[in-house]
Amino acid sequence: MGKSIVIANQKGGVGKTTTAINLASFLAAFEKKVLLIDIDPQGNATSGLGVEKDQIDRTIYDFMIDPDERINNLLECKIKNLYIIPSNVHLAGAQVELINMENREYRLKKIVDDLRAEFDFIIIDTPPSLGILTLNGLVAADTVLIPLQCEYYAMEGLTQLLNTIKRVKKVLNPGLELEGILLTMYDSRTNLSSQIVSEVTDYFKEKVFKTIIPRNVKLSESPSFGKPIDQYQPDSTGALSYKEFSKEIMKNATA
Amino acid sequence: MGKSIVIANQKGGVGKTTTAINLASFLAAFEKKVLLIDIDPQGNATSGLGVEKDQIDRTIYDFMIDPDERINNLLECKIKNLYIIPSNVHLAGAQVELINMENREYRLKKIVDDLRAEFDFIIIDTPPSLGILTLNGLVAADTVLIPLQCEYYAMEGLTQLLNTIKRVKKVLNPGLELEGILLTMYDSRTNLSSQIVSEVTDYFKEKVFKTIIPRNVKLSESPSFGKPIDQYQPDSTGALSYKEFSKEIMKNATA
Ligand SMILES: Nc1ncnc2c1ncn2[C@@H]1O[C@H](COP(=O)(O)OP(=O)(O)OP(=O)(O)O)[C@@H](O)[C@H]1O
Ligand SMILES: Nc1ncnc2c1ncn2[C@@H]1O[C@H](COP(=O)(O)OP(=O)(O)OP(=O)(O)O)[C@@H](O)[C@H]1O
Ligand SMILES: [Mg+2]
Ligand SMILES: [Mg+2]
Repeated sequence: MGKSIVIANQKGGVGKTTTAINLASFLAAFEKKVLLIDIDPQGNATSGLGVEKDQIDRTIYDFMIDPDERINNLLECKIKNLYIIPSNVHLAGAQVELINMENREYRLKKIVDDLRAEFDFIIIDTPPSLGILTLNGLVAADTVLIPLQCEYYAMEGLTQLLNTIKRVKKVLNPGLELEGILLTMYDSRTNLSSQIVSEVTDYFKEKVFKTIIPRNVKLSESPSFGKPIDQYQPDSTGALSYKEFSKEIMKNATA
Repeated sequence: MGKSIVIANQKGGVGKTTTAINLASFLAAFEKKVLLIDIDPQGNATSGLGVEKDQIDRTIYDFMIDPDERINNLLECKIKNLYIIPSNVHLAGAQVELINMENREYRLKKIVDDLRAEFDFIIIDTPPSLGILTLNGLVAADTVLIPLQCEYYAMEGLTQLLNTIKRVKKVLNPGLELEGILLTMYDSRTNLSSQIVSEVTDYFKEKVFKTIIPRNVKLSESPSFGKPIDQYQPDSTGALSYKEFSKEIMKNATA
C-alpha cells in the first residue's frame, strides 16, 4: 500500500514545489512507483516537470469536482516510474465551488485511496494557504512534510501551520502524522541561516531531517527546462542534497 | 487625497511584504504621511515593523467584519509619519466569513475611503492568493504594484494575475490601474536573473520600474529586528535600491 505525503506550508516561496518535484523524481529513480498530485492552481509542479498545461485533457479539478470521473489516464511524464495528476488555473475556481459541496474536505482523499494500491508513494503539492485545497491535501495524506526556508518570516508561520495540522488530525484525519521538517535554501554565508537551523533543530529535535537543502541556483534553473534536478544537473549540490533527502524518506517508510 | 497602492502577486515569497514595509518606510522618511494595511493572515508586515501581535487591540479583521467599528486608534509604529492597521491569524477566519457577507468585495474599500484624506499614501500588503482578501485589496486600491521575483515560476503566474486585475477593473473597480512591475531578488551572478529581466522589460516596457531590487541578505535580516531596512542597515544595497524605488513611486504620484 502506497504512502501518501502532503507537502504544506502557507508561507509562500519556501520550496514546496521544488521539494515535491525533486523528491518524486529521486524516489522514481530508486525504482519506486510514484504519483505526484498538483493541487496548486498555479500549476508549478505540472510545468516544472515539463507537462504542457494547455494540452492536458483532465486535471485534478475535474476529478475533485466530479467524483464519478474515472481516473483512467494518469499522465506519465517523461520520467520512468513517475506519474502526475496535473493542475491548472481552473482549480482556482474550485476553491469557491468546493466550499458549498458535500464532503468538501474528503474529495482528494477519495482519489488518493482509490490509487494507493498502484503506487509506492503519492506526493501532494499544495498552494501557499490553509484554505480548502490544502485542507484536502492534509485529509488525504498519511504524513505531512513541512519545507521551512531558513528565513525569519518562515519561522513565524510555523505555529499556525502546526495548530492547523493538530485540528485536522483531531477532526478530519486522525491518522495524520508529521513526516518531518525540511530546512531549505540554507545559505552558509549568512548568520541568519545558521541561527534558524539551530533554533529549529533545538526545538523540533528528531522531527527535523538530517539533510539540509542548500540555496543552489541550479534548483531554480531546472524548472525552466521542465526537468527535475537529477535530469538537469545531477552533480549539483541541489541534486545531491535532494538525493540524500529521498533516502531519509525511504528509510522512514520502511521503519 | 491620499493614493492607495495594493501590493499583489499570488506567487509566494516574491517580496510583497518586504516591498510593502520598505516602500512605506522610505515614503515616511521623505515626510509623506503613510498608512500600511496588512491584510495577510500571516501578519508578516505587522511583525516586520516590530508590532507585537498579541498586544494589539483591534486588527483589520475587526474593521472588515464589523463596519460600524470606528477606526479611532491607528497604530503608530516607532517610525515618524508611518501608521499601521495590523493583522493576525484571526483574519484567516474572515476568508470564509466574508464569502457569505453583503458587499464582501468592498469591505476594505470603505475603510480606505474613510481614511484617504488623512494620508499621502495607503499601502496594502496581501497574502499569496487571489482569494477574497486580495480581491478586497484590488477593489480598495487606485493602483496595483506587482513584485516579480527573477525566477522561472514567478513568470508563470503573471498572466493569471493580469487577467484577474483586468476582471476586477471591469466589474468591481473601474479606476484600477497598474502602478508597475518591480523586479526583486535579482542575483547578478546568475544567467536566470538577467534572462528574466530582459524578457520582462521587453514585454512590459515602461510598466517595469527602472529600479531593480538585488538579492541582499540585509533585507531578510531586518524583519528579525522588527525594523525596515533604512533603520537597520541604511547603507546596504537593499536599502539604497528601495530608496530609489520610493522616489519612482513619488514621481508617479505627482505625474
Ligand atoms: N534550494 C533552493 N535554492 C535556490 N532556489 C530555490 C531552492 N528551492 C527553491 N528555489 C527557488 O525559489 C523559488 C521558490 O520555490 P518554490 O516555488 O518551490 O516554493 P513554493 O513554496 O512551492 O512556492 P509557492 O508558495 O508559491 O507555492 C522558486 O523560484 C524556486 O525555483
Ligand atoms: N531582495 C531581497 N533579498 C534577499 N532576501 C529577500 C529580498 N526580498 C525578500 N527577501 C526575503 O525573502 C523572503 C520572501 O520575501 P517576502 O516574505 O517579502 O515575500 P512575500 O511575497 O511577502 O511572501 P508571501 O507570499 O509569503 O506573502 C523573506 O524571508 C524575505 O526576508
Ligand atoms: Mg509551489
Ligand atoms: Mg508577504
